[in-house]
Amino acid sequence: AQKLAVIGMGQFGGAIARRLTEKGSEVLAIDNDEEKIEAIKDDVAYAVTLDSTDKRALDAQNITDMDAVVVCIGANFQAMLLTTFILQELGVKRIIARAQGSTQRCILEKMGINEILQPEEEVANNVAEQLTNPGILMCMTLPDDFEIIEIKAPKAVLGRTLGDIGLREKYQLNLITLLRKSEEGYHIQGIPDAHTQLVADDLIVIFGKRKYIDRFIEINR
Amino acid sequence: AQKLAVIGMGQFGGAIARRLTEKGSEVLAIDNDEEKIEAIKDDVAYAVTLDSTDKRALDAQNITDMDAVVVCIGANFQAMLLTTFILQELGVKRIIARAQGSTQRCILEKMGINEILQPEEEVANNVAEQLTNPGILMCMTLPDDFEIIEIKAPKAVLGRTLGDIGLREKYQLNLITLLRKSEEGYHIQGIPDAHTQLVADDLIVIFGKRKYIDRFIEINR
Ligand SMILES: Nc1ncnc2c1ncn2[C@@H]1O[C@H](COP(=O)(O)OP(=O)(O)OP(=O)(O)O)[C@@H](O)[C@H]1O
Ligand SMILES: Nc1ncnc2c1ncn2[C@@H]1O[C@H](COP(=O)(O)OP(=O)(O)OP(=O)(O)O)[C@@H](O)[C@H]1O
Repeated sequence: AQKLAVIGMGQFGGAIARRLTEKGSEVLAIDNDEEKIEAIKDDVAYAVTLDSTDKRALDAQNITDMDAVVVCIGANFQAMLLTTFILQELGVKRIIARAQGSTQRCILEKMGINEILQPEEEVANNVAEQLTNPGILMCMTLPDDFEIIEIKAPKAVLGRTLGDIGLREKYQLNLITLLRKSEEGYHIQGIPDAHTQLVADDLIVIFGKRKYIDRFIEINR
Repeated sequence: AQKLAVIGMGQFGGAIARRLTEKGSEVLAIDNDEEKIEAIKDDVAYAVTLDSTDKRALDAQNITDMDAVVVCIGANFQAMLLTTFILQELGVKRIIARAQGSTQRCILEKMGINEILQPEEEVANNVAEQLTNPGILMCMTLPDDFEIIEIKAPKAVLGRTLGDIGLREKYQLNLITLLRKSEEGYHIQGIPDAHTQLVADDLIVIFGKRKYIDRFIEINR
């Protein structure tokens, strides 16, 4: 089981510490607010009240024994940076740090930290994408501008067969699977073939270049 | 173009307001902190300083003209709830609200809000998953326990051909694509066939039931 330390028991750090513990990791939770430590101590292996900008206090916890340390201090930018710097000085083998905004991210990168978490920005991007493109339910980006995307079957393909739509021949897209709505929710539709006819509410999962996916959506809007 | 209002210009709300504006939506940014409004006003269509718990102030902005209102107040739970309640009373057609923790989420659901954002929890789950299962790079969950997953090719399949590994015959998995490392990064590997031999650092994107994917990873660890 991995030994992980999480510094900063706010919403983000607290959730990470709890999820990791549920999944079987040995977690040391650190915060300088005693109330936060009181609230988390039953949900993790160890919880200790200390100021993570205090190098000796961190060292006394044998922080370098950790497989990784996750720094989740949010609002106090200076404390996050100083903590990260101290962890590097102590020789912690793997440091994952939270940044709020591109300036903080750049500074961390300059320090050689390449595992950076930006929960607010990451989810904000997804929310903005979903509000702008409501037909796109899920998206996995891949190299070379390829994507796997789950979308509502666009209007102009409803009532047509897969053979007639010609995803591969006309759009250079691969159909991974079809999800069809039934009374208790969506189900994977067995083995779609050329005769499978798309109906309203169908969701299709397709693989291909982003520009061909966009073209498919645009043409069949 | 959609008309959207975002209330609460913290890290999360500010990022949503900016991303939406970049994507062409008409955004009204609201915050009761004048400095926050000063900082955002050049990045959105409209920015106004007002207290969102003041029903008449919101009404004066014609908030019901909005296609959607996103409530991004974080730390002040009472203000987030009261704002959400007021938006419902005014008859805003679509409300998306932020929750911090399951208690807040439950209260919003009881109010009939079903579009709830939990950026810290959502990313915390992904981080905990990645730290626990480092071979899994990306994952898209689908109905009926199906998944699309991007993983490092497990040790025991390196040096073997796809035909020999038998993803479909032995594991009931479909290979969507293969990503191979080159000097400038990963690339989609054209058309993998039975003779394609997997090498160290290869990433495979596969589709199948979660338990068969887990079995494939376990057997070939
Ligand atoms: N020097 C420090 N040493 C230890 N803990 C710290 C230190 N500075 C801040 N913290 C803790 O980090 C936690 C998270 O930081 P803070 O609440 O400032 O950010 P936040 O952006 O509100 O976090 P979140 O979004 O995760 O709720 C708090 O519980 C705080 O007590
Ligand atoms: N009643 C209110 N009316 C308008 N704006 C408000 C109100 N209450 C809080 N806000 C604003 O909401 C924004 C975000 O809230 P806050 O900073 O408390 O939460 P946060 O958890 O730190 O946010 P984030 O994680 O997004 O940075 C702040 O800019 C704050 O000024």
